[in-house]
Amino acid sequence: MRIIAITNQKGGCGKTTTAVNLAAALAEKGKKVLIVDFDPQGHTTLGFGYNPETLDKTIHHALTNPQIPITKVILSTNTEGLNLAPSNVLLSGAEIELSGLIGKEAILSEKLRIVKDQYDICVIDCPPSAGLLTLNALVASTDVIVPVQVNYYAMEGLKQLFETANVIRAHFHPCSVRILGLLLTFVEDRTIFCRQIQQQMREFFGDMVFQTVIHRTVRLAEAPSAGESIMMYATESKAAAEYRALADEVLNSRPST
Amino acid sequence: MRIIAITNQKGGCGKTTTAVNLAAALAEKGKKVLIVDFDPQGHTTLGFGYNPETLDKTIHHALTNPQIPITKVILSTNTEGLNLAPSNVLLSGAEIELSGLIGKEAILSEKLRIVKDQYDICVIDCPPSAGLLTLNALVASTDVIVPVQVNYYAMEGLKQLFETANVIRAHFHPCSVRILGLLLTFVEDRTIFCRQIQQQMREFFGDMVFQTVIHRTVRLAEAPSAGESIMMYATESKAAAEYRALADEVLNSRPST
Ligand SMILES: Nc1ncnc2c1ncn2[C@@H]1O[C@H](COP(=O)(O)OP(=O)(O)OP(=O)(O)O)[C@@H](O)[C@H]1O
Ligand SMILES: Nc1ncnc2c1ncn2[C@@H]1O[C@H](COP(=O)(O)OP(=O)(O)OP(=O)(O)O)[C@@H](O)[C@H]1O
Ligand SMILES: [Mg+2]
Ligand SMILES: [Mg+2]
Repeated sequence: MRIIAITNQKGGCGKTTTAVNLAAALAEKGKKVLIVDFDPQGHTTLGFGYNPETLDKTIHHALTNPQIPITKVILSTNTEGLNLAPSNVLLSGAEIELSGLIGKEAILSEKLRIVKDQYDICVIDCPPSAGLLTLNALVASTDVIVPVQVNYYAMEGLKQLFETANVIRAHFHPCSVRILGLLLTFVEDRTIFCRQIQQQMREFFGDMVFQTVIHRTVRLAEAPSAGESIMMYATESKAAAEYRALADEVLNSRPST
Repeated sequence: MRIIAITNQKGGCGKTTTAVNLAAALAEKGKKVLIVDFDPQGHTTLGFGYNPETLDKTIHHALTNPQIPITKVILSTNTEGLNLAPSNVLLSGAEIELSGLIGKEAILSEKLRIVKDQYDICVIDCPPSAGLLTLNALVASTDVIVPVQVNYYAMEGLKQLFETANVIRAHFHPCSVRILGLLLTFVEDRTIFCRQIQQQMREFFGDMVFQTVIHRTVRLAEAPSAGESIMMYATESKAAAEYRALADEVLNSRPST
């Protein structure tokens, strides 16, 4: 099972939108996909029409209770071939609750083993922070996608993220997390400013930047309010096409070392 | 001295853009303004053309060393009547360094007393988190402005922020922090979705929502890369007019209880 963490400590750069829509596009292509909402904000959970506050079994329970396998918290979604391990605000307690444990960075990794033959791909939506949750996601992952909003601060935080990934690779054998790719989000072609930043990113990071970029569109902002992925909400939209193209790139690429 | 905290734990909702441009607009109107960069990311500092990494005296030094008054770290800016207490990544150590102290929530409040007759208004740019830094800003403030990005999650976190403000008001007499107002940011008139969210916000929060809204425009994204406020970067722009209108509203309004 390929495990792809969608991470960037910057708030609002497109992590959830990418997790939800990449997972849905992969399922549409026939893959068996598990999406893990690993953010106490529960936005991925909301994005599939669930109300996080009314759920009595979430990823938090699986993480903090060795008796509860992850299979007990997994829900189906309105997308065929795509299941969801949901989250809610309880998950914000996890960092403290787990902080005393030996192997606290590898708990998600452990919990995911039980389903490694049930799914082709697992997508993990990370919170906007660089704490224990994100660390668990990175330790569990084979690949990392970093959504990067195209603005003046696009480069920020990336160096630190690469360093963390290197530390994990050196430390958590046989973890093989690689940065799969940087995904440029909120792209607007019409402004020179935006084109310049894209160009700088590609010059600096080369092949690490996905060919696919995600353009700004109100469709992507609306879809969560309908509890649907963009594939369902607006299947003919440019946004849906872009996430399908990203899914192709993900399936065809090997992570850059 | 009126002390206005610009806060919202959501990342990228327009805190820094609002802090920088509201402060510049107030200075343009003849007020003596101090802007405090209270975010280890140093974006307000960058926004006035300084490089946070090269500064050897920042707000962090004033906060953690009782011997260093805030006056020792204050810099002038390219805007007349506007001074800056800068920050850099060292500030991220503050939460831990101060956590053991009695009165740890009131340190900024204390440090600002020495300049209360030097400035008419102090604007504090807060980080995207609800920790000790934001708490210090709230305890120090007479007013709070909450930039709210107009999307599906606009309401999120506001309840918690109001509760925090209430706790502070009850606890830290004679602190008189009030929520001054919610500022709708990244507004796009052309989409129904966006108009609906604005309408919901106004129905729910009434007068607490500023009449002024800030529209999405590449000019506001570009200005930081020039190290200038929008007043300087594009003084005739709609964005500059909107921040001047906000400054008028701030000067004329009393905070809602
Ligand atoms: N390409 C896009 N065009 C327009 N709106 C978008 C786009 N991508 C995401 N959005 C909207 O922007 C907001 C932030 O996106 P998203 O929630 O995916 O970011 P995030 O990185 O997961 O945020 P957080 O750090 O809070 O978890 C959401 O309301 C989302 O619907
Ligand atoms: N109205 C706007 N139109 C276009 N771009 C904007 C607008 N307001 C802010 N921006 C840009 O959006 C990005 C995020 O804005 P800003 O830095 O002000 O948010 P923030 O809340 O301070 O973020 P953080 O949580 O990281 O501190 C910046 O690149 C900024 O230049
Ligand atoms: Mg998210
Ligand atoms: Mg900021």
